[in-house]
Amino acid sequence: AISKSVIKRLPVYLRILDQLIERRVDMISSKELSKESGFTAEQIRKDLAYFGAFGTRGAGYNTAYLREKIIKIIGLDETIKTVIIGAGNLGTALTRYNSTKNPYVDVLAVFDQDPRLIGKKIDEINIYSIDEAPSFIEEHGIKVAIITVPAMSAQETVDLVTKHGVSAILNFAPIKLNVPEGVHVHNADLTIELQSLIYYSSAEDER
Amino acid sequence: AISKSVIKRLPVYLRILDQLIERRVDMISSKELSKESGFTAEQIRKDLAYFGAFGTRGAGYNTAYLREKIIKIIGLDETIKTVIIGAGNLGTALTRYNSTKNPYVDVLAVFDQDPRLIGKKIDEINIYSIDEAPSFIEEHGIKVAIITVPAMSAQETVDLVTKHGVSAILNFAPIKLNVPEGVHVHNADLTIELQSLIYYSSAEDER
Ligand SMILES: NC(=O)c1ccc[n+]([C@@H]2O[C@H](COP(=O)([O-])OP(=O)(O)OC[C@H]3O[C@@H](n4cnc5c(N)ncnc54)[C@H](O)[C@@H]3O)[C@@H](O)[C@H]2O)c1
Ligand SMILES: NC(=O)c1ccc[n+]([C@@H]2O[C@H](COP(=O)([O-])OP(=O)(O)OC[C@H]3O[C@@H](n4cnc5c(N)ncnc54)[C@H](O)[C@@H]3O)[C@@H](O)[C@H]2O)c1
Repeated sequence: AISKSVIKRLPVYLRILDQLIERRVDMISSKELSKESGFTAEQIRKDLAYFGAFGTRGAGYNTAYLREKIIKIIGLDETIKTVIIGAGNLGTALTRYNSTKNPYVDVLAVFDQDPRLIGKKIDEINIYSIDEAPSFIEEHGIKVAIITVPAMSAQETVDLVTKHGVSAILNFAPIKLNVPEGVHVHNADLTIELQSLIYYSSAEDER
Repeated sequence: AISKSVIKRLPVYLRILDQLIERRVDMISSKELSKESGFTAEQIRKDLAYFGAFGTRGAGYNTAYLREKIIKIIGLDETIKTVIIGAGNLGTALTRYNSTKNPYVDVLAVFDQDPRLIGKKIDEINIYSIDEAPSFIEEHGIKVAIITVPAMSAQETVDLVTKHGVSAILNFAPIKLNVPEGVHVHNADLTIELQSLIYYSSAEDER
């Protein structure tokens, strides 16, 4: 299998290529990609060669070709349909962002248990009752769910969505989730990000 | 220096210890810590021993003692004063969360350039004009800043805050930031999290 660090670099290449194509740039060298991304030119050439994308000596890589290749590798050749569970602060911010600024992911609906939120909208996206999540997930063949409920509701929420076909979870709740075999969970823990940053910044002075 | 993966585990231990102390649990074994965190008991013992925290055979670790030790290691013995730049969707969600649910970090103010937002509040926290950020950061000795502005304003924002004393940046804008020597930047890129999750979930079917 491919290493985790390579997989994390692919979305960065994709973002840079999207920006270049918007500016009608046809070719890009690994040196320029290095400047934009912060990875070494050698690392970039190695990553892309691994996936069978070779540049032409002196000219570099064709941006449109490379973008198509990376989209296929990540699995974004079809728009990914996703739902968000928890229409609170973070769920609202993610819904607004994904439905306006992220072309590869389509937030189809948001689910919540709070009667004050059910029936409302976040921009054009409806907030439904969590009780409707099972049938919605099955009817639309939803495979990816984003969890923005409090830690104490996260496990029951994940049990519910995986039971009805979800196989990939982006979890923001600060708790370890148990999932069935074959379900992928990525934890995006903002508190850990902030505290490890604080470690490095205070480590500088004291150590 | 300590490896990155150890540093990322410390906030998880801290969160578990906080929950245990709230439930008046005095002692915890590495086995129970393993169950709550997902790390192996052996890894936990190794991490804690590295920092000079040893459990008693058969009894485990004293939760209050261990918590104090980890707080000192991360550098949270004093509340960390921070500011958020960008009072949009994500900035609002982060402000609401940090000022209510995160005891270790204090969001003192939010800064924005949009006249419709300046002068408003997010809960109890004031939104000031970005022009006031330099003097505010210097007066309060702010070392940590969270960046939630669009990608094209991120570099100028970071230049501004680092010029006036900020040395640690949690960046949510999808762009590589250039910072002076000695400034720590952590990129919390939610799009990369989502796309690498999609890679793993689609990889399952196709490969
Ligand atoms: N906002 C942040 O910046 C931030 C930072 C770090 C971690 N988190 C984590 O992200 C999660 C969301 O945070 P938030 O700030 O948006 O919280 P929030 O309280 O604003 O929103 C949580 C939402 O989940 C809903 N909910 C609760 N139980 C539910 C259930 N069983 N089914 C469906 N909906 C349910 C609530 O009604 C509420 O609308 C939390 O776990 C939090 O710890 C958030
Ligand atoms: N919301 C999400 O879920 C999400 C997901 C992935 C990435 N991001 C990234 O996080 C950042 C914030 O996203 P958002 O959804 O909150 O955007 P947003 O447009 O809702 O908010 C951005 C805010 O920044 C302010 N701003 C712009 N330039 C500024 C400057 N020079 N100084 C001070 N304030 C300035 C704007 O007035 C606005 O209030 C963006 O870079 C975005 O790409 C957000």
